[in-house]
Amino acid sequence: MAHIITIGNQKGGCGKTTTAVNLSAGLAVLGKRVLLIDMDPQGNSSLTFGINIEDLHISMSDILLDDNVHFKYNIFSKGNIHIAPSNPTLNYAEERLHTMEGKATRLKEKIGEVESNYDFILIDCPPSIGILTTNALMASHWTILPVDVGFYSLVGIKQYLARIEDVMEQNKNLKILGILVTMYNERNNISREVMAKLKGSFKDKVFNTAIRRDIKLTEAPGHLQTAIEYMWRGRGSSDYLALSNEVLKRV
Amino acid sequence: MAHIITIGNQKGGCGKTTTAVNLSAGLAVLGKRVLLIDMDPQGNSSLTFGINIEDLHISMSDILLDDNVHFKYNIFSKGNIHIAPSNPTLNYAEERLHTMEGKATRLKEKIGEVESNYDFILIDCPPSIGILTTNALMASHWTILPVDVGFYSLVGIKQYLARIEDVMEQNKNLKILGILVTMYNERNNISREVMAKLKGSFKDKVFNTAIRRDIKLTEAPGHLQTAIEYMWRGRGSSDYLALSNEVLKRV
Ligand SMILES: Nc1ncnc2c1ncn2[C@@H]1O[C@H](COP(=O)(O)OP(=O)(O)OP(=O)(O)O)[C@@H](O)[C@H]1O
Ligand SMILES: Nc1ncnc2c1ncn2[C@@H]1O[C@H](COP(=O)(O)OP(=O)(O)OP(=O)(O)O)[C@@H](O)[C@H]1O
Ligand SMILES: [Mg+2]
Ligand SMILES: [Mg+2]
Repeated sequence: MAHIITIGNQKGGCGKTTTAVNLSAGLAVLGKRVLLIDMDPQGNSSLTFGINIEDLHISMSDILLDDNVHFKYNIFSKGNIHIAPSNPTLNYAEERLHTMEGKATRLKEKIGEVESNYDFILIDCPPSIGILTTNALMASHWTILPVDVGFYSLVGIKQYLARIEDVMEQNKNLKILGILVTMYNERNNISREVMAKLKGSFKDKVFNTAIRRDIKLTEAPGHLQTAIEYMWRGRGSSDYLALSNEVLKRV
Repeated sequence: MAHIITIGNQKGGCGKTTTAVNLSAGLAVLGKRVLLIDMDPQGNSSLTFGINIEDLHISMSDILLDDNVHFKYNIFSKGNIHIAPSNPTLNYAEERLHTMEGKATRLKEKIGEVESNYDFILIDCPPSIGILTTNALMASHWTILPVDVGFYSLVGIKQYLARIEDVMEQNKNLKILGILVTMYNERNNISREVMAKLKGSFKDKVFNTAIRRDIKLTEAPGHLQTAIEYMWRGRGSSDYLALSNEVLKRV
């Protein structure tokens, strides 16, 4: 059975998509079969793999809302990474989900159709703790929390962890895989301060791998590439490969 | 009457809160009476002004949901800046708003109670185009779109502009005050590329002022200060003062 991992944090811009995309690429390089599910209406993960999100006939919103639309109809592949894309129609799905029975477990019900085909399923989430992220957490065994090195991110962790605890009451499988420090720059005091605070509060729940700030990570999506494709020898790609190895040890 | 400005973009981490906080401070330095409304459940703007968001008896969620709770009961002041704070209870308000009559104009109805006391009302929004941002846009005359220099932000503008156009059909006062480039670093190709693309597509709608990357802007909130208080002579504070002047010319 696949390890299902939600990559979430309601703080915006902390590196959720960059982590979902590059951890998928890293695990694939290590020989794992990976499905990346895009649960963000922005569709950033889908875009990075070159999917034209504006012309999709089916996307994650159909999978969540329509019992007759099966998961296998919404899977694209790039190399040995499979992607289940989203687009802004997911904003309407979010509103409609609020009125549905079993609104929090729509993804969990559908993911069973494809789970056995993969070693890992990663789920990229929007910057919120609403029904889309709840669906991802209800379907998952693990969650990774990317945290960029800023004051707002530190305070935001408490809010995300509170939502995880709510979900853990219903999904007994859910555990925290780790807190991932992103955009780390050892020359800045604030980076070292945030890292020290996180290690102090969360101890070994903080990944040993920190993702360093690397302009190649910002440039790669514009070329519709993962960092590993764009700049194999760069900081970003080696950090995400190190993270992939650490994830394999922790699951 | 006050100029009411929504600071929004569903792309996370593009500098909405940093702009809301420091533009408020800049306009106040220029002698304007400013109210900052925090419409983000994270409560980052509120936190920056030292408000203990966990112990609030009243917050923006009460203003939106309860006809009997008046705006004036939810206003704190720091110097000559007033703040209407939020906290994570706004997540529940968002869910409940979906079931209410006139869900999109709750803020517009209440803002009338205090509008005449201010020259500017700025509204910090969450990273989404849901009901909270719609409430802010329905109550506003203007919107500012912070855009950080990355690929995902460029593609996200289209989605936010689509939502603005929807709202403009009902709120005839709403206009785009400007697109604000944030985290600009002239040494990076991607910064120059994003700036060129924005000026190409949006011409004079792009503010002449770009907010340069400045670590002091990341450090200031941790000291519960605006950049103007924390580092008067820094890049960040002078860029936000320049923006404040440009806003005064544009309204
Ligand atoms: N380690 C890094 N070094 C440099 N830039 C990075 C790094 N990680 C992410 N970025 C850039 O920072 C921006 C924000 O990252 P990203 O979009 O992955 O965050 P997110 O949490 O998915 O955002 P959202 O909340 O909008 O979903 C992007 O432009 C991305 O390219
Ligand atoms: N010009 C800048 N230079 C350096 N750091 C910046 C700059 N602007 C913002 N930051 C930092 O980048 C991070 C993201 O900014 P901010 O939180 O203001 O964005 P946001 O759009 O409000 O995020 P969210 O989508 O979560 O509401 C913060 O840590 C902030 O301190
Ligand atoms: Mg993202
Ligand atoms: Mg913010």
